[in-house]
Amino acid sequence: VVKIENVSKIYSLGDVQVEALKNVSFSVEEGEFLSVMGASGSGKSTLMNIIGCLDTPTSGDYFIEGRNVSGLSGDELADIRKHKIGFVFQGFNLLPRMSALENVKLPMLYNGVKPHDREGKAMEALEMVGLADRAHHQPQQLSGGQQQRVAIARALVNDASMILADEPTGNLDSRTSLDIMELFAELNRKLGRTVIQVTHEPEMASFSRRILTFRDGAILKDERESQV
Amino acid sequence: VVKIENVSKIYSLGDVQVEALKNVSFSVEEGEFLSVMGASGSGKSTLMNIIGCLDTPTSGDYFIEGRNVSGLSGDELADIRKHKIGFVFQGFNLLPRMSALENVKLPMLYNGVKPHDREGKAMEALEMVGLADRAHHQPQQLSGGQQQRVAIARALVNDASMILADEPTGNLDSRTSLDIMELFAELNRKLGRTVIQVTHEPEMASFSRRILTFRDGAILKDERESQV
Ligand SMILES: Nc1ncnc2c1ncn2[C@@H]1O[C@H](COP(=O)(O)OP(=O)(O)OP(=O)(O)O)[C@@H](O)[C@H]1O
Ligand SMILES: Nc1ncnc2c1ncn2[C@@H]1O[C@H](COP(=O)(O)OP(=O)(O)OP(=O)(O)O)[C@@H](O)[C@H]1O
Ligand SMILES: [Mg+2]
Ligand SMILES: [Mg+2]
Repeated sequence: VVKIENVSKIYSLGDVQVEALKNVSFSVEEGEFLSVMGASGSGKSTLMNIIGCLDTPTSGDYFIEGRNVSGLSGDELADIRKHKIGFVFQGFNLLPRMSALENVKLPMLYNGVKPHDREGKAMEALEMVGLADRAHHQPQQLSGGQQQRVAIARALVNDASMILADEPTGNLDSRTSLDIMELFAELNRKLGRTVIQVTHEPEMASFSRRILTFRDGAILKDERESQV
Repeated sequence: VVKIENVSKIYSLGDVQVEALKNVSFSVEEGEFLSVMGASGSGKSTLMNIIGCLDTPTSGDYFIEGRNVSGLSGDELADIRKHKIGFVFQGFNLLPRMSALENVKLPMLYNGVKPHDREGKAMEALEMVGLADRAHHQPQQLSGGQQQRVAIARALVNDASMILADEPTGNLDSRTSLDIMELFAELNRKLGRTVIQVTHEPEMASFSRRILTFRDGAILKDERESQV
């Protein structure tokens, strides 16, 4: 469902070139649960932004469901982001002047979900992350881990077939982190959703069945859980 | 050096009261290395903001170096924040249009450090967190973990006697997290700086000699490493 082929990403700052990704190639089947690990600055978020159609490679090709993303128009890309992908940002990216509930409802505004149904779906997503009682708080009235969970709920609310989560448990205690991992595992196992997460914690990575480890913008290893 | 006495913090949202801290009391000696743990939403950041003189309790008293903070003027509080405390925010709080180096220099502008010396001290702090080669990047040109480390460097640059760090390794891989913990341990051991950190990770808490665990706004346990 996701195919990355010889993808490189170079940032130019003045006359300095930062090679964030170097000739990366791999593919992900539908229904996989994959973790991406690697040192700070090794290119994980850059990769996630490309997979999530939020950024384009400097060179190389990216295919989503068989279609080459570089051949798609701005509208077609926006369409994929709206319907096929639920994205949890490393920095959360919540809108500050809206409540948690309104933030979670946002993706549905562009998706033709009826106003009457949005409230129910958004509350259900908040319940899944344990925040039903914080629905009317704004981000600045929430703890760091609560904001992170609102960002997770927002990524789930469109029933997207692919969940991309950039460090979804960085601000959560062990108990809450495990709850979130079990939630992802359930969405993957029962609903067949493809889950790709960036994580720094081996315990969280153990919920997935495959781990890609990055180093300095390139894949260091690709380990799959052996079939038992 | 820090004494929290019967401190409570209540947020009012409409007619709902959120008791973020409930009658909390404890004290911290100069030169201690303390970790604060607890579930997401249990009051840790609220506590840190009070200790860091960024917020005031709804009731109860807070003494810093023997002086009751509620008796101090706005100027005196700003003075304490500038000179006595280095604060690492859970959300980093970097200024977006300035480079990492300029962000790290900021606390020194208000401290009378000569312009000539600021550059050197800021670069030294960036080196301590492994980011000398990212000095001229702006926050949006840095990875999540790099932004977190710039926030840490900024907290160290004033040689403050107390370091308050709210989840300093949430976005860092294991290797880099250990580097940061060793840095804190060294500043504590060699320079006698008081370090209070909020962390979700037991491995990081093990670098400290005392762990306060919070639950629902109150102290659940206060464990000190036994003298060996
Ligand atoms: N401005 C506010 N208005 C209302 N409630 C608030 C406000 N700020 C925080 N809260 C609530 O106070 C409680 C404690 O928040 P705090 O940020 O201290 O938690 P925390 O322990 O730091 O959590 P985390 O580990 O998720 O960062 C939370 O339940 C939060 O919803
Ligand atoms: N806009 C940009 N301009 C220049 N360099 C950038 C830009 N964005 C990212 N970088 C650099 O690209 C590299 C990879 O960044 P990326 O955010 O993908 O890392 P990461 O693996 O997600 O790190 P972390 O674990 O710290 O979140 C970093 O060294 C960073 O400094
Ligand atoms: Mg990242
Ligand atoms: Mg917090």
